[in-house]
Amino acid sequence: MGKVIAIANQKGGVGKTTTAINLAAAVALLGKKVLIIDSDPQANATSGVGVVTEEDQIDIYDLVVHGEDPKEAIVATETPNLDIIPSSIDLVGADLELASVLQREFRMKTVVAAIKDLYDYVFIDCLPSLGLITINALTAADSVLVPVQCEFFSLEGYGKLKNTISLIQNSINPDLKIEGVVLTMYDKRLRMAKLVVSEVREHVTDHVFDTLIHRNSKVGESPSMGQPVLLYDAASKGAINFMNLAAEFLYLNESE
Amino acid sequence: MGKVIAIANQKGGVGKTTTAINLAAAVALLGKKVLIIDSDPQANATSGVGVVTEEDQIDIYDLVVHGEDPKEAIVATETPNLDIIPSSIDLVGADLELASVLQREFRMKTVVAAIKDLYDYVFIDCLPSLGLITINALTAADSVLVPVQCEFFSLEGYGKLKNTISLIQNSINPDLKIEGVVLTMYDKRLRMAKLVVSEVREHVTDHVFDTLIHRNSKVGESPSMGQPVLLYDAASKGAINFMNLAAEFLYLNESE
Ligand SMILES: Nc1ncnc2c1ncn2[C@@H]1O[C@H](COP(=O)(O)OP(=O)(O)OP(=O)(O)O)[C@@H](O)[C@H]1O
Ligand SMILES: Nc1ncnc2c1ncn2[C@@H]1O[C@H](COP(=O)(O)OP(=O)(O)OP(=O)(O)O)[C@@H](O)[C@H]1O
Ligand SMILES: [Mg+2]
Ligand SMILES: [Mg+2]
Repeated sequence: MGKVIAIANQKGGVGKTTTAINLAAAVALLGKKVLIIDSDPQANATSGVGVVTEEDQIDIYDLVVHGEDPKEAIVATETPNLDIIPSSIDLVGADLELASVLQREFRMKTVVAAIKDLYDYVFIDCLPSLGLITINALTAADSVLVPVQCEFFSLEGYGKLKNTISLIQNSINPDLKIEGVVLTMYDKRLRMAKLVVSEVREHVTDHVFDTLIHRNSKVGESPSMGQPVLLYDAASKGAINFMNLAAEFLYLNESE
Repeated sequence: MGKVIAIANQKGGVGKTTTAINLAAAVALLGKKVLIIDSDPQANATSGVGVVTEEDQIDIYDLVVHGEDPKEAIVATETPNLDIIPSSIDLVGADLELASVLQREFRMKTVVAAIKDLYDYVFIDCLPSLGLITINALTAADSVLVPVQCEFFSLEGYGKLKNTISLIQNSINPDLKIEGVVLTMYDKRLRMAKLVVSEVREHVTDHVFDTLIHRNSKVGESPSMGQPVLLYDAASKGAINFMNLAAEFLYLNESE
């Protein structure tokens, strides 16, 4: 019975895609069947795991807007036990194309329902927005994981995201839980980074993962090779951070 | 006769707001009258220049969706010669609220036309998306400045943005020019950063500014103090980078 986790934060560049790819890969390497759904028209998760889509590839746009069969969109990646449903630039138009469709917030939920039992965990990589596609992901999800970059603007955005999550919990997805906050791109030389970590650990009432994801050059390089950092350089600090995060994530979810 | 420059890139976290705030402040400190329009519901440019909006403050949402008087929305900032039209979270709903409005792509152009002659330069900070609000900004603008972070995903996104710019140039804003690409968050210790700089300088046919904006802790700290880096720490590398960028920008625009 697959658990669905949306990885969301409307602040841009905070590490949503990097967390989606590398947490999913680490959980897969620990033996679980894992699916990434790329719901960002930039399709960074798709290219970050090395998937190059052909013209006729069915992607998340075809599923959400045209109701195609989700099983047809699944693509295996180089990482054992890790599949992906790719995205494409077509998704840019989905907000307006769905504007007058009934139950438009539930399109992704219908897609996910058709395939989630094939996996132990499904991670949905969200785009940096609080628009319809992100609402769809939060409606399809059992929980939401929020990457927060160790920078000022990212901390500011967390409050706004919480408001959106409560709106969803009070209406279209009452069962939506908060999986937790993951602190990303931590640079121990920066005063601001230390400040954000202590602010988050002190004031955020939701679960904050112990594992800090440090800024690490191999993490930034690995998507250019189309590989999660665990395949690109398993001994790197980044790979170790994501393995620890996966272990923490599984401890929380498997020991229930 | 104010020139209007949109600062856009749908990739998140590449330095759009940081470039908008600090380039605008540097140009203002060099004696020009400058306005920032914050068109991102995250309102990072608004908080980054230290503006705290009251309940009744008219912001970009009120102008674009409800047609209020743009002059009423202008707020002076601590930097001499620099004003801002603030944003708010209300803007999240604008895409859908304008979905069936006639000429919805021209709302921002109407706003800008009413106030641009009060300034030498107007910079529009865009949100990380290619949706209706960004289309509005590209339609209102004379040119577009594209921050490209010295990272893999950011380089990937440039091509997609160029497609959108051409669509706009071939339809609703034939006069839209490309002001240029600004390379941001350069870290000379990273191989990837050097790679992106050489790729951009070699393959991008548009103008690429000579000034590289280096990663600099004072640049990251300054928004938490509500100040451009030039006021926060004028001697920092970041402040010097933005002063150089402003000089380069003015040389291109004033010597025509
Ligand atoms: N721990 C890290 N160390 C080094 N670089 C990182 C790390 N995490 C992310 N990055 C880099 O920072 C940039 C932003 O990360 P990423 O693209 O994952 O953020 P995002 O939140 O998905 O962005 P968007 O809002 O555009 O979807 C990318 O270039 C990525 O490679
Ligand atoms: N040169 C720099 N040195 C250090 N930090 C920087 C620099 N430029 C930007 N930053 C920091 O990186 C983060 C991302 O920058 P910024 O918020 O300006 O990007 P953006 O493109 O506006 O993001 P969004 O897509 O969310 O609008 C911010 O926390 C900012 O303070
Ligand atoms: Mg992403
Ligand atoms: Mg911004």
